[in-house]
Amino acid sequence: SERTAKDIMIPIPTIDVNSNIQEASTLIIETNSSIIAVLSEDKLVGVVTVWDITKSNADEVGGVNLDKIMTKDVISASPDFTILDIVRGFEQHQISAMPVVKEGKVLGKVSSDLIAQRYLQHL
Amino acid sequence: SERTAKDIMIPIPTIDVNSNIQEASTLIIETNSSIIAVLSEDKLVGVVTVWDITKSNADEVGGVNLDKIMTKDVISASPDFTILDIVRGFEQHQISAMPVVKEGKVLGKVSSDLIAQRYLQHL
Ligand SMILES: C[S@@+](CC[C@H](N)C(=O)[O-])C[C@H]1O[C@@H](n2cnc3c(N)ncnc32)[C@H](O)[C@@H]1O
Ligand SMILES: C[S@@+](CC[C@H](N)C(=O)[O-])C[C@H]1O[C@@H](n2cnc3c(N)ncnc32)[C@H](O)[C@@H]1O
Repeated sequence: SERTAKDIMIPIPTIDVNSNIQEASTLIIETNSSIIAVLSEDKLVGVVTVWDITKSNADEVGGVNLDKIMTKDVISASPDFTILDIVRGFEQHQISAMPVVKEGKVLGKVSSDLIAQRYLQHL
Repeated sequence: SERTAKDIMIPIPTIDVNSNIQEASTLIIETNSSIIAVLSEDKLVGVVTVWDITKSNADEVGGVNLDKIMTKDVISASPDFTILDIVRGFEQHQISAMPVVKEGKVLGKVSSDLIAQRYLQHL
């Protein structure tokens, strides 16, 4: 049976845009999630990943809210995306995770390590 | 033909252990590599990834050398590891990249996104 995003997604941590980089870092580490969804009044406005935290460190950016470091044009999966849709999305955008979104609502995330574990074991 | 680590590996950036977190972050961003190999007198002594940078941010660790934040028990691939060996290694240790090492010498790295791109397109 064809697997879709909603079949394999797991929870994605969320954080308010009016949070700072250290709070975002703490959430990432405590939830063991390399990507977190940034919300403003409960609407998805961006994502922050371990890459963005590292870049802020390289650029010596600190003490700002997440608006400064997040990626605003979020690449997301709809719940009925197939595994192939998802993997192609990862490759096309050079990313390794996407929030699963339906009608503006964040339902979870899909990540390449989760998919690789599931499917590459059949090699 | 069976693909091995040496067939698919790409360069891994290296950094001296007596460097700081901001220098490690800059190297990661400039080389577009989520993992870098840490050397001490040209010997592999650890790895630093975007995860470790993020953790240092969460814990408000700064101005130290990489010994404080790196992972010292490095999980590496030998050049003749098969793709399956590599993927199992990723899964077993919950990581997404490994340096390729032969007789203590760092030859490159293999990463799960590289493998996923190559092999999951056949889904
Ligand atoms: C181009 S990727 C390269 C590093 C790594 N492969 C990764 O996925 O983070 C790094 C950038 O992609 C962004 N990014 C990651 N996932 C994203 C997503 N689902 N939508 C939009 N941007 C995303 C991050 O915010 C970061 O700025
Ligand atoms: C358990 S992983 C989880 C996050 C993410 N999946 C990743 O691969 O970074 C995070 C930790 O694994 C460590 N790590 C990543 N690749 C490693 C490797 N090849 N050998 C040893 N430790 C590694 C990092 O240094 C970091 O402390």
